[in-house]
Amino acid sequence: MAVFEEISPADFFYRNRDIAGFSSPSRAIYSTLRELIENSLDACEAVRVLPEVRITLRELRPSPTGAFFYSVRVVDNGSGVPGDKIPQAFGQVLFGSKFRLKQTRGTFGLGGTMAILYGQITTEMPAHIVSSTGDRYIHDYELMIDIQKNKPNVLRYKVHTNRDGWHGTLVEFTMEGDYTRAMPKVLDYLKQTAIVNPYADITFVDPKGRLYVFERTIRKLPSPPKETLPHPYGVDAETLYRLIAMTNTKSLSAFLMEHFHRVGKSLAGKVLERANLDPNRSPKTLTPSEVSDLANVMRSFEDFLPPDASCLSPLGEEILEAGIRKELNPEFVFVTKRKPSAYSGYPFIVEVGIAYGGGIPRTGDIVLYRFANRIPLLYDETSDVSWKVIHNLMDWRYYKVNPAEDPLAIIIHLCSTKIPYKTVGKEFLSDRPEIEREILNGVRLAARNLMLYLMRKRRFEIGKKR
Amino acid sequence: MAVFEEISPADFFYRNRDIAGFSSPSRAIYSTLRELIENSLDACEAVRVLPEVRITLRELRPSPTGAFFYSVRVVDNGSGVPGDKIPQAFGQVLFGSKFRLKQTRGTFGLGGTMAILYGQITTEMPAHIVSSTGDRYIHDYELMIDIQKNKPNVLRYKVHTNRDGWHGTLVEFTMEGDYTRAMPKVLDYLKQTAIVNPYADITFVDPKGRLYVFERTIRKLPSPPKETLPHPYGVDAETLYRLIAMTNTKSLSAFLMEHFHRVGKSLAGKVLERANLDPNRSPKTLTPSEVSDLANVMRSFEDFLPPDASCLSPLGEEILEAGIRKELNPEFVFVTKRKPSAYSGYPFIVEVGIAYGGGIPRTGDIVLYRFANRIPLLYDETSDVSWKVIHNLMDWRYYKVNPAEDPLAIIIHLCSTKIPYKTVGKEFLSDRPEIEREILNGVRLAARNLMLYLMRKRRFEIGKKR
Ligand SMILES: Nc1ncnc2c1ncn2[C@@H]1O[C@H](COP(=O)(O)OP(=O)(O)OP(=O)(O)O)[C@@H](O)[C@H]1O
Ligand SMILES: Nc1ncnc2c1ncn2[C@@H]1O[C@H](COP(=O)(O)OP(=O)(O)OP(=O)(O)O)[C@@H](O)[C@H]1O
Ligand SMILES: [Mg+2]
Ligand SMILES: [Mg+2]
Repeated sequence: MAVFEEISPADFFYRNRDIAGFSSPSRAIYSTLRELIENSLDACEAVRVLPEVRITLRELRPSPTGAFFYSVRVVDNGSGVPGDKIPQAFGQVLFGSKFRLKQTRGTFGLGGTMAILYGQITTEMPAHIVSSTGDRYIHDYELMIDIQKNKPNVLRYKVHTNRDGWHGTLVEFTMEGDYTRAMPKVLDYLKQTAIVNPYADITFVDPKGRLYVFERTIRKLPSPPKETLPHPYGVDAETLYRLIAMTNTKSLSAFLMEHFHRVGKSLAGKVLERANLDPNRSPKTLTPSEVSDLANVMRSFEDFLPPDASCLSPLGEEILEAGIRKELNPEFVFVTKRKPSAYSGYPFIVEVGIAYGGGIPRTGDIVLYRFANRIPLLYDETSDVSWKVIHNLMDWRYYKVNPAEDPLAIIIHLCSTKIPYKTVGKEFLSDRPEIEREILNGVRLAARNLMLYLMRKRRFEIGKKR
Repeated sequence: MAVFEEISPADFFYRNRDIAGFSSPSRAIYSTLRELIENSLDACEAVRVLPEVRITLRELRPSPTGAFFYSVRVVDNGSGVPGDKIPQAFGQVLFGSKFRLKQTRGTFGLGGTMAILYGQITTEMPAHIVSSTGDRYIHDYELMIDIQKNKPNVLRYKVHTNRDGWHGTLVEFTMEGDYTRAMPKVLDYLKQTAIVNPYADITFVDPKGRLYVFERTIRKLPSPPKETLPHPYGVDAETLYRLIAMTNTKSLSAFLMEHFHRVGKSLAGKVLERANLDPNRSPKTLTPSEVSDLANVMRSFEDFLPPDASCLSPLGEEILEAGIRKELNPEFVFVTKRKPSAYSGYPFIVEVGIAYGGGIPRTGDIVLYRFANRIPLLYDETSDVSWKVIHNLMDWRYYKVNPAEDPLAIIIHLCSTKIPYKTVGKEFLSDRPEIEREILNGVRLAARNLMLYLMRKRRFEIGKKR
């Protein structure tokens, strides 16, 4: 007889922790550090503060499985978390502040909690969280996660007076891991994070006591992404339903103008005409099939205005080129920032850089660097949409480029209010057609510029010979 | 000011449907069909019935995004679902009957619900479910999912008298998809499903009205996997905590013997001695650090008995070889079933087949077929642990095999009470060390047998020349 049960989302990720990126002791170290660092960078940018992130990883003792127990500690000077929200922010899965339509590194509401959960199941020790938003109090928690209920369990809570007006967050817990195996990827992650976040000061003390310092190279934060309305292109019926349920607008025309990005009276009129709906009707009177028709029209309507980029925070060509030159020391660099586009209602911008020669090694293939919302992606590159573009969709011979012989690197940064990660561990991007097209066009433009450079170079060298 | 929210698991997978395998209209067709077929095969095996699964995909009309709207319908003669459980089984994410320690295709409690959710958000139409467990009633539901609450919304419920004692389930709903793009993978999936489930009758009517029939080639079900106790090797403290919370045993010794697989009095005694715990203590008196010590000892204890395979249902060498010969028509086949092993408390068995020559094409690389719990895995092979073993860990030259030139296929089947999928879409397996080791040893044994065959063959051909 079948036994039916329901499980909490924390229990789901406990049972399937491979899915969240915690598949082995070395991968757990990488995933833990990246989740905490990304939380810290988000928190600093949220309050327009130049980030200072201090990471310490201390080896405690060997673990029974041939790995080690570590103490992880990450401190930042960011927004902090309100005292009453700390238990859920860190002790409940699918709880967070980043479900809004704004570009942030975090998006699922589970990364930080997952790291703490993994630490808990491998060491049975509580997590220590200290945080203040800069007001009069510093909140000091010791907590564990009730995995079956997906609820925090506060073991101890102290409040300190905040004499210096400190703001920020300290997260500290023990976990089993394998830093020796994880080290190359961890250092790679820190290095590439520094490239695309040049305004951040990051320090890392590793288990051997070695200190790594990534000093900021610019003192200016990028312009902050603003929260935005959903873009009408690609909206589905569920989104429409939710907006209709909570709207105060009294007419369909006002409904479209109020709740969608860059929809004015005349555009709203055209959309409603095509959907055969009276612009003056109250949105709450629509039947399910009328909602479905409206969604279908909006998904095929070609004349919406492209999103403006105010909800996005691209690197910009200057920062991207400077980072490429500093790290790769190439002979030739070309960078391009594509115009804003949208998929399924989410605005996005693709930035592409191409680098040739100089310090770039000949590896027999193009070296691919991938970034999403300023996060370096270091795993599963062959499953990523960028890989597909470069290896399956680009015709390099047309550009007189031979990927097997030329020393070539391609850098791709995607920023969006929702990055279409294929995995919970944020390892690679799914091949959404609109995004694939933008990456392809960006790489083609970059390839064309490389081709012109190489032609001039070869002509020059031929000229020299004569 | 940060706005904190919590979202339901249905909402999580709605917002991140790429993660569940619904990343494009063509992928959605594949994911929907596979999730429903796997549910049907599980349901038939659960009541020891030779499976009959009828799949119909009808094209309704074009969709606004250049894809199409389809009606999907899957009928089986399996266990059926109890009437009062149908709404949650199909309308709630993380609800199901496969959270037990028994080999089943389903494991997450969300595949079927996700398919219905995707149909709902693309067509705004309800799903139609008809099911009976073979008793006096047939339950007939029309339902939708309240995504924000993760709860089913029953629109209509009828009960019919079950005159013929029918048992089984019919699932029917509309969705947007792209069958033309999905077709090669869908047909591949059906073909490979038929290979590793030769006792199943599967028919598929595609949108063009073409009928595909996969007749059963054997009339005998594999011996049914039994539900099992967790294997003690690799158990973590959270598992111990839950068992302690619900145990009725009065001593630690009885606790270990009662709740773990193949633990007898003397083994329990050795484990407790090493953990410095009195075997007569009540389990509920353990402190957190004692639970942690016990987990650590159990995770490093080398002398647990290997799991018996009663909770597993491998293909068996006969079925695996027959399937390989029928499909690939090779000159040489070798198959091996490894002994049961365990990772993190979950028993597993690896089965490896190698096929050479004959009908196997020379593709410049080894053709890899992957299966997990009798499910074909058709995506992301380069991220899979089997790919890593074959391409990074195997030294083929040692076996006088040249993967780039020899016509070679490798077939790997992993069965376990928990398959370590790296993704919710069940695309590829994570590289758990114990599983990687078993696959590597199986492939080595297969390669050694191929080497002996090729040596005899070449000696024979050299002999013929003289
Ligand atoms: N260092 C920090 N400073 C300020 N707030 C934080 C910090 N770390 C976590 N938070 C808060 O806790 C919430 C939950 O964090 P968590 O990492 O679990 O999810 P997320 O960052 O929202 O999404 P993701 O799973 O994609 O990382 C965040 O949304 C944020 O509000
Ligand atoms: N055709 C069917 N016959 C009988 N029971 C079914 C059928 N389809 C679904 N169910 C029941 O509904 C539950 C939920 O199905 P769902 O596919 O959402 O999750 P699952 O199969 O348990 O796990 P997974 O997400 O890995 O597929 C199943 O556990 C099963 O009990
Ligand atoms: Mg986070
Ligand atoms: Mg299922």
